[in-house]
Amino acid sequence: NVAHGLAWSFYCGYLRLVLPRLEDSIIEFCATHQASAPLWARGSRRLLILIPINANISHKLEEEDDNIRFYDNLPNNEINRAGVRGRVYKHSVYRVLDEHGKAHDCVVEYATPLLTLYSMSQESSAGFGEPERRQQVLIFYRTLQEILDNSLECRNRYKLILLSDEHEDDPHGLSKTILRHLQQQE
Amino acid sequence: NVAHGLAWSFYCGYLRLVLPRLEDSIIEFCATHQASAPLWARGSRRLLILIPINANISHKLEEEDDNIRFYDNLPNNEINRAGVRGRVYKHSVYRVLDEHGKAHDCVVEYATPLLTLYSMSQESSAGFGEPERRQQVLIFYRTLQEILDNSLECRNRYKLILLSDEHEDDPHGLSKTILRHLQQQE
Ligand SMILES: Nc1nc(=O)c2ncn([C@@H]3O[C@@H]4COP(=O)(O)O[C@H]5[C@@H](O)[C@H](n6cnc7c(N)ncnc76)O[C@@H]5COP(=O)(O)O[C@@H]3[C@@H]4O)c2[nH]1
Repeated sequence: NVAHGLAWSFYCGYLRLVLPRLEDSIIEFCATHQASAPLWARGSRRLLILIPINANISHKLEEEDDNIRFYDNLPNNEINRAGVRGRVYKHSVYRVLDEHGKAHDCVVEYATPLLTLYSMSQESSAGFGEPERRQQVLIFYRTLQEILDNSLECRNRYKLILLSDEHEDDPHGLSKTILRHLQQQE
Repeated sequence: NVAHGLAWSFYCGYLRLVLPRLEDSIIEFCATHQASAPLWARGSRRLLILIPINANISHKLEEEDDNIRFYDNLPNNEINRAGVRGRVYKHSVYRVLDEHGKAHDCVVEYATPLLTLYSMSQESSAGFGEPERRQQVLIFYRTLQEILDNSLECRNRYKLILLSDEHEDDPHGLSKTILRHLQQQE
């Protein structure tokens, strides 16, 4: 079952490597980006992981919502992996405006394995189509939640945000969702 | 079935993105590394992908065989992916000595998804153990072979090398295997 394996892969090959270092990366970032430092919400020093139910992933968040702007990248993490010397792991910081125009900075990205689910649903030889894809996204989400709940090294360093497609017509739907989750923490 | 999804993930999220650019990266590398340029075998301008049957992956090839040395990395490729701005994709060039001490340069790495298969086989909650892992590696290899056979954009830009564990006691087993595959091409 594809989604189960992709959730494990996302944990073993990415979240388990990067989440323990995230706090230090953000601290280093705020030291070199003093304008940003006050804009980090209490409890927003986590990786926000967007999981759209329709696996419809954008490569640039600002294309989804003009209240979101790319700000800068966190410092690179270099890790030797499977023969690749100094493989680079990085995250992007986005500036999100609320309805009063106040800016909030945070680290957010889509769950990359959903791109694989999407591509597979378009390739007939891969073995599943669009109807199964939604189900696979939910399995991915639940499996990932369970793995992360049991991971001591990742505790409190992430937030999984399942995006339903009910707000797809709201041009500021994504920023509102992100802000709601930022304010929920602690 | 986990290996099936990991093979698709490896293709959709990596090989399909990097293999079409590989030739140009190697040309650029040889222009800036003139000592290396004559050491590339005819037809070795491919990514050699190592698939050990026991999923036992090393992060540094030189630790497996002292006839192999890390030489340098190819130039970075930066691609915007799923909200990460300028995500870096790179490959490492290794210098491999044959039994006459002659050097051959090539781009080689392990198939990273095997690290996930290995980790999952160690975590009881993941649902499979060491006996199934070998079978999963074979499914990964065959699925990947089939996907790549049907991929026009990746044609002739890679070589899958399945490593059996029969030569594990030969300290130069890996370099000999790599050289045998390099000489096979064209
Ligand atoms: N957002 C994000 N940033 C990253 O740097 C990153 N690195 C991995 N992942 C995701 O974690 C999981 C585990 O990664 P793994 O390396 O085992 O498999 C990877 C790996 O085998 C290969 N691959 C991808 N990027 C690279 C890379 N830069 N170098 C080598 N191999 C790579 O192709 C597989 C699928 O990649 P993605 O489909 O991008 O998603 C991966 C995957 O779901 C990332 N996700």
